[in-house]
Amino acid sequence: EDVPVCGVAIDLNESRITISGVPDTRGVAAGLVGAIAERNINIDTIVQSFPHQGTADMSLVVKDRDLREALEACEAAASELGAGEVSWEEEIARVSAVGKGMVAHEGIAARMCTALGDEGINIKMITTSEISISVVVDSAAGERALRAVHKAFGLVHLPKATAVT
Amino acid sequence: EDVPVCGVAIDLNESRITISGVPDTRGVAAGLVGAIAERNINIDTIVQSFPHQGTADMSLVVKDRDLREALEACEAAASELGAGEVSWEEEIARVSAVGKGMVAHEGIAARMCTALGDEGINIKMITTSEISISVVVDSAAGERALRAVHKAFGLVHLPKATAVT
Ligand SMILES: C[C@@H](O)[C@H](N)C(=O)O
Ligand SMILES: C[C@@H](O)[C@H](N)C(=O)O
Repeated sequence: EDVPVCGVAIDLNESRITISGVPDTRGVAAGLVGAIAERNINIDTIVQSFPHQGTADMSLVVKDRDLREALEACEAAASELGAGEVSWEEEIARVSAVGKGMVAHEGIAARMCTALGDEGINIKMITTSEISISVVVDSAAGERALRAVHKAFGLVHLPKATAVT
Repeated sequence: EDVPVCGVAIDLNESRITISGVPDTRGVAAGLVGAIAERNINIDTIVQSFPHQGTADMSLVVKDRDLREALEACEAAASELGAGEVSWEEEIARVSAVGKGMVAHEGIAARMCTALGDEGINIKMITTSEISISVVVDSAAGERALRAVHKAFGLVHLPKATAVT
């Protein structure tokens, strides 16, 4: 069976910030994202799911070294824009499966989530794109998660070679 | 100023499904995603943000033609796994900015969100990857959103050439 996943990587040097209760009004997302951008902080991932009863949650993944400054920007912007609380977490690991032909996407996402669930690992965040699926887990589970996903896709686990930074 | 966005596309043939109150317990995401995968339904995008007070929301973007079957799968799985309500929406447009060098990511996301906000367009979902930023808006705002994002990145708006399906 041809599995179009050609690599799995882990990033242990990231943190997440979640802004809850982001008002579902135009221009608010722009205000939040803009506040970070103007400090030249690199945002690895932005996730905002569909609003529910007038608000949405927005999560950002940034490098650990940028967490403090990103938090300052988020807290100021959240307060100004009427968003809710800002929470964060440093001890996360982001595991990404990358593939050229992720057309059979749903099978790959299911396989990745199942591999983690079977290993007893709790999934904290999921995002997909045409060429990758990223899952966030606790950093303590990172190495085990990487191995489980490698195994699920029949790839060789080479910790030094595949770890990202 | 070198802007690494080389194209903007719109997809008007997609629908979203949101499962609220997904229990934050290992194996649950696998159950939901697996239920769709085993029906061979292509999932365009999976988004699950960080859990809050024991549950998370998961949203899926699928092709309009697959909505009914995807919903059946989601409702059955949600009920079995103790998740909350399943909501959906057909009238969405997904606008994606794609670029080779999205290293200056945060500036691009900010520019895209700002362009939409300034145009009076409400953002319903945001996801980013290394090479793209996707935003979901109401389908009625789709064409205007596409134009606004083209303009924001100094690209020529060619409706026929750039519309995706
Ligand atoms: C929630 C947030 O995305 C809002 N809808 C906006 O457009 O800015
Ligand atoms: C919420 C959902 O992702 C759950 N944490 C799981 O691992 O399946």
